[in-house]
Amino acid sequence: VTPRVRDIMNRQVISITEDEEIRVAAKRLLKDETNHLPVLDGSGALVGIITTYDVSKAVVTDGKLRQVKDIMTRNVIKTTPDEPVDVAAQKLEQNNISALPVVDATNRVVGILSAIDLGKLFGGRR
Amino acid sequence: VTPRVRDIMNRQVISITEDEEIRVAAKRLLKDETNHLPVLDGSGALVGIITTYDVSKAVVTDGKLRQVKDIMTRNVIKTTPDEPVDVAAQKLEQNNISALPVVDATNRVVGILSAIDLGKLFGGRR
Ligand SMILES: C[S@@+](CC[C@H](N)C(=O)[O-])C[C@H]1O[C@@H](n2cnc3c(N)ncnc32)[C@H](O)[C@@H]1O
Ligand SMILES: C[S@@+](CC[C@H](N)C(=O)[O-])C[C@H]1O[C@@H](n2cnc3c(N)ncnc32)[C@H](O)[C@@H]1O
Repeated sequence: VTPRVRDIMNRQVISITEDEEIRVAAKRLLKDETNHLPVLDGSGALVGIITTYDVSKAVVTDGKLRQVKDIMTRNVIKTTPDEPVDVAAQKLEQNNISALPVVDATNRVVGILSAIDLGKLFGGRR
Repeated sequence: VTPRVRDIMNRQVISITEDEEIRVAAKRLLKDETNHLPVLDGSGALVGIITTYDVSKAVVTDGKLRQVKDIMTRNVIKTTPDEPVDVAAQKLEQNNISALPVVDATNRVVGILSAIDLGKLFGGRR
């Protein structure tokens, strides 16, 4: 049976809003030991994604960039709980990205699938 | 047949030395569209790894951190070309990291295996 995204995704989602400072995003990424934060609007809909890669832009541009909306990606590549894992894995590889927000039928973020989670498919071979 | 790291690893390795400025590391990460840079010493041996996650620390600490050695991780989790992919994938997942430098028998970096590369295992299912 093909595993689905729901079998390996991370259901705890830490997010941020687009008007927050980049510094706040950096602190949240570091505290949660992750590289990705979905960006939600006031009503909880997904409007973008920000990663440590984007935060690195703030280091190169010397403080000209101030808020999440200045560096986030708006056109988000997503997945759903039912999507077969191999399809989701190919989305990551073909776009050179390392996480997909998992959304339900109403575009609410219900989890996040990181490329790291693909390691769960290989069981306890130890 | 179990695929090996050599079957999916990236053989082009962009690296950095530990005395470079963090700004230089950030520029190199962005230009190469990657989150990881192995840190090599003057003779080409692996002495650490720096990622966009580490660079984000520079955003939170306001310029007190200046060089790669101030933020890099020295105890690097590695892999080899012969390692079975499932063993490498579990190293990523169990340590919550998204890349493993690939080293040969003399500890020379010959490639890098990113969690994103695991997507190559799932073929052209489209
Ligand atoms: C193209 S990747 C390259 C760096 C690295 N390979 C990585 O995985 O982050 C970096 C860019 O991808 C964007 N990104 C990350 N996840 C994304 C997703 N699910 N959908 C759209 N863009 C995404 C980030 O906002 C960032 O600007
Ligand atoms: C623990 S991860 C957490 C963030 C995120 N999950 C990720 O994959 O980067 C971040 C830390 O892991 C370290 N790191 C990344 N790859 C590593 C590796 N192959 N060996 C040792 N440390 C590594 C980085 O230097 C960084 O300080």
